[in-house]
Amino acid sequence: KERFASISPAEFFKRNPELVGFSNPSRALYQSVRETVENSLDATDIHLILPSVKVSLDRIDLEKEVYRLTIEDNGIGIPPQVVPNAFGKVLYSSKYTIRQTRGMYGLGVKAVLLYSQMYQDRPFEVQTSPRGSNRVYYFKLKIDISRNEPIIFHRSSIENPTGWHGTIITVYLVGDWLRSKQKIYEYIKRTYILSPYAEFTFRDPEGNITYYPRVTNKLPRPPEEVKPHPYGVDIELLKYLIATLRYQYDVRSFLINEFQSIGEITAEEILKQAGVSSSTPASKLTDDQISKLVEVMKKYEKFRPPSADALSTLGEELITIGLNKVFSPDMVSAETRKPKAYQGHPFIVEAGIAYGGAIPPSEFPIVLRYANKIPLVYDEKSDVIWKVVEEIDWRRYGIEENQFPLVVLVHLCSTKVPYKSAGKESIADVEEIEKEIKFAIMSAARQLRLFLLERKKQEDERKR
Amino acid sequence: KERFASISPAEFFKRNPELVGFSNPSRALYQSVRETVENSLDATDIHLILPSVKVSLDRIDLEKEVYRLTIEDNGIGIPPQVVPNAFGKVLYSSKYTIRQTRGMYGLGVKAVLLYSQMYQDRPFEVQTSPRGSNRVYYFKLKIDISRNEPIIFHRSSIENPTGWHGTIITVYLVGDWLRSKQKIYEYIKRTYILSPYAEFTFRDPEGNITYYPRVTNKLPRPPEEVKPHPYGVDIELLKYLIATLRYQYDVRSFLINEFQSIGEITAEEILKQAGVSSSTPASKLTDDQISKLVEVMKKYEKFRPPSADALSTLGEELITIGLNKVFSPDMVSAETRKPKAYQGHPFIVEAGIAYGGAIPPSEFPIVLRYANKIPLVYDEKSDVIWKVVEEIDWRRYGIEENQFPLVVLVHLCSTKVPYKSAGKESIADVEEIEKEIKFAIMSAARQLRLFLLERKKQEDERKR
Ligand SMILES: Nc1ncnc2c1ncn2[C@@H]1O[C@H](COP(=O)(O)OP(=O)(O)OP(=O)(O)O)[C@@H](O)[C@H]1O
Ligand SMILES: Nc1ncnc2c1ncn2[C@@H]1O[C@H](COP(=O)(O)OP(=O)(O)OP(=O)(O)O)[C@@H](O)[C@H]1O
Ligand SMILES: [Mg+2]
Ligand SMILES: [Mg+2]
Repeated sequence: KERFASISPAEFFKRNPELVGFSNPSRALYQSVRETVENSLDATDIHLILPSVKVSLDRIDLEKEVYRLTIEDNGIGIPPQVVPNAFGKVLYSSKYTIRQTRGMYGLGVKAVLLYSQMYQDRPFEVQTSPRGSNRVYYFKLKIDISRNEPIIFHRSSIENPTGWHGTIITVYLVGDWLRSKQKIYEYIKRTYILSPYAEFTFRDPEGNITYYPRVTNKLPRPPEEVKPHPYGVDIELLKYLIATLRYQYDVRSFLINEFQSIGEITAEEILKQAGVSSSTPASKLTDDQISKLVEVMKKYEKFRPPSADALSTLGEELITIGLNKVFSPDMVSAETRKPKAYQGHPFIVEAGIAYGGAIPPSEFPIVLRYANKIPLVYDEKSDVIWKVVEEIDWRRYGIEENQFPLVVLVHLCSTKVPYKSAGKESIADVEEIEKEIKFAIMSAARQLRLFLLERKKQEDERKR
Repeated sequence: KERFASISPAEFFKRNPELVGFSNPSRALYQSVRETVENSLDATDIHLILPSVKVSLDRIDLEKEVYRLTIEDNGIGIPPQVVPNAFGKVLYSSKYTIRQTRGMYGLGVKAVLLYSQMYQDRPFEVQTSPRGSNRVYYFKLKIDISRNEPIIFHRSSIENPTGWHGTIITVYLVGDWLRSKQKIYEYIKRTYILSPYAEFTFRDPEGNITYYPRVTNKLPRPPEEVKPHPYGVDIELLKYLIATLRYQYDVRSFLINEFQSIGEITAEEILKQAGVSSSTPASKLTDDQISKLVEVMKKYEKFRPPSADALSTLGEELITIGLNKVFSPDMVSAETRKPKAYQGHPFIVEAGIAYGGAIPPSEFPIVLRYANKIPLVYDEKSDVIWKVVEEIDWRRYGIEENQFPLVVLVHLCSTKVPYKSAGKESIADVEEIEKEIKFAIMSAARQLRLFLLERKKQEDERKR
């Protein structure tokens, strides 16, 4: 006899931690560091604050491998009335918007708490003061897994005499430092290289303290929230936009106001092709009319391309500086492509190539993958970036040897990165994105070809 | 200013279809076929019904690529009062139990509906009659995404004069048949090869009808639901078991009754090591006592290994017959390992090797991956099975050439398969499982080595 039951999203991710990157104790430690650091960076640079992020990982139990992870940032803090849900309710987030952020699921830090609660019983602690607040708030909480609600063990606040703003979180985890050490250092270092405006401090369980100093005070332009692009809209999105309308728009005003890249003429053309009258109230559209509209919008070829306002690239200069710093190569080239879109989401691909110098030769290039400024460290071979690099014939660019000193960096930034899993480690193969990755790498590789031709020419001359 | 919001699980998976295998229209078609076929097989062979599964995929729109997918089975059907939730509520399932089933998340068919609703507006249709029922029930429904609840468009029932039992579902999807054709045929064929007791019929959009006849009436022993194994228990699981207790057990009876492999002596030893009195009522245990118990249970080495009752292997005979049928090789070997456990979940790894004959030589073996009798077709390179096959030095088994005709089949069965994503295409690298895969392949490969040595010896003799 089959027994039917429904479970909460907290129960679902608790039962299946490998779906959120917690597949074993060493990955769990890594994932806990990266999810909290990404939250701290989203709370700073996007809000024009020069990030100062302090990470401490201390072993607090000599028998059991229990660690205390503390992350402190100088970010915008969290309003006290939403703190319990922000940390205690799975699928709760301030990043469900159309804007490039590192976070996107409303899961990250909750997955850390779910894992923390599995093997030890100290609650999660958070201290926060929203920017401009005159109080510092302090909470101890856990997740009530079957209900997907926070359980508050302690709540207090004190005056904030120094005007400090930011967030300090403390979580206790059973982990495996020795096996995750190298990946955690790689993550911090690769984050730092491309965030020269940020300072990081990392104290590891062996007591080593590494300080990564700020190199510049120049922040990148923060991404802005934008409206959905009509290219790749779907029926349920349209229904959702209609259901949450604040005004009694007719369908023509609805299209113009609720989407980017639709002006009066475009709206009229779309409605004509869909056979829908412009004066129809948006809330009165039938399912069939909505379906027709979506069909027309998906095929319409004359939309302005999506706005890059929602995106924040690294830029060719930063990629070049970063590759030079890490690899001391003989040549570097970088390319930032124009904005494109997939399923209504704007995206930009950037690529960088470094060759020679101190790069160790190997059979396959060193591939550095980034998405929304996050370094991707695991699951390399299932990433679409890897697939593209593998399919490139490097001999066409002048590389003759079986072993060659080459680094390929690829950065995908988007209002929605299509990760293969909620653990955010590799990018799914979406056709529009795969194409752009290929063009970006080929474009940077053409510079490599010119460099190798020039170098060969100089060697031939020297021989005569 | 950050705007906070919570979303339903339906909204979460609708926004992120790539997390459930719907990353593009061709994969969406594949995923829709495989999720529904797996539901039909779970509704038959586990319940000692010889499966008859009919799949029809028809193109119903010549302009838009809209397909109608219909799956009919002779399974146990679905009770009418749970039909709306079974298809209309994300995270609703009858497989949240400790027993080997193909389904496990409570997501599969709902993901099909979510995708169906994105690009076309016909509702989902289901016709079902539970085994023994004298009525046939008919529903038309959709998912209300923001609420994660079913919307019922139509509900009716008629008498069931023939005593038919089973389920027929019909769903409309925008897809890409030409790009998914080969994968869908591969999925059906690889499912059929290892389910000789099942018959399949498949009508594709080009009108081709393929009939896969039943070869035997002998069904495998169905897996039974078991209690959790104490090895790898965690704090939240213990709390959940205590919270859902039907009797006022003391902690000793709780351990004996709620877990497999714990008898009176074992329970006493565990309680002694944890410093918890045997007569403590289970519901009165403190967080600290629960934490201590979990710590002791994870380290305790004298538990009986987990029961294989919850599992259902293919068996060496079936693997051998299947490989012979498909590849007509010169030799076949198969190995079914003993049950092990990870995180409290029993699992068994089986491997099969086929060499020579009609197998085309290539640089890397053909790898056929299975989990809980499901063929895994995508994401090969990120699978732990691939990782193990790649790390094996095949020359140690007598393979000298650069190109060789070799097939490696690996089947993982478990009460919980640790997939890397909810799209169920590749297995995460859990250490205990990786070890068992390695031992199973090496053991089957030793037979290959003996065969190649024997063959070489015969060739040498013929030369003299
Ligand atoms: N250090 C922090 N400073 C400010 N706000 C924070 C911080 N950490 C978490 N938050 C808030 O809590 C919310 C939930 O964080 P969580 O990591 O669970 O989800 P997310 O970052 O929105 O998405 P993702 O699951 O992709 O990480 C965030 O959206 C953010 O508003
Ligand atoms: N053809 C069918 N016959 C009988 N029951 C079915 C059938 N299809 C679905 N069900 C029921 O509906 C439930 C939900 O199906 P769904 O595919 O969403 O989840 P699942 O199979 O339990 O897990 P998964 O997400 O891993 O597939 C199943 O657990 C099963 O009880
Ligand atoms: Mg986050
Ligand atoms: Mg299913």
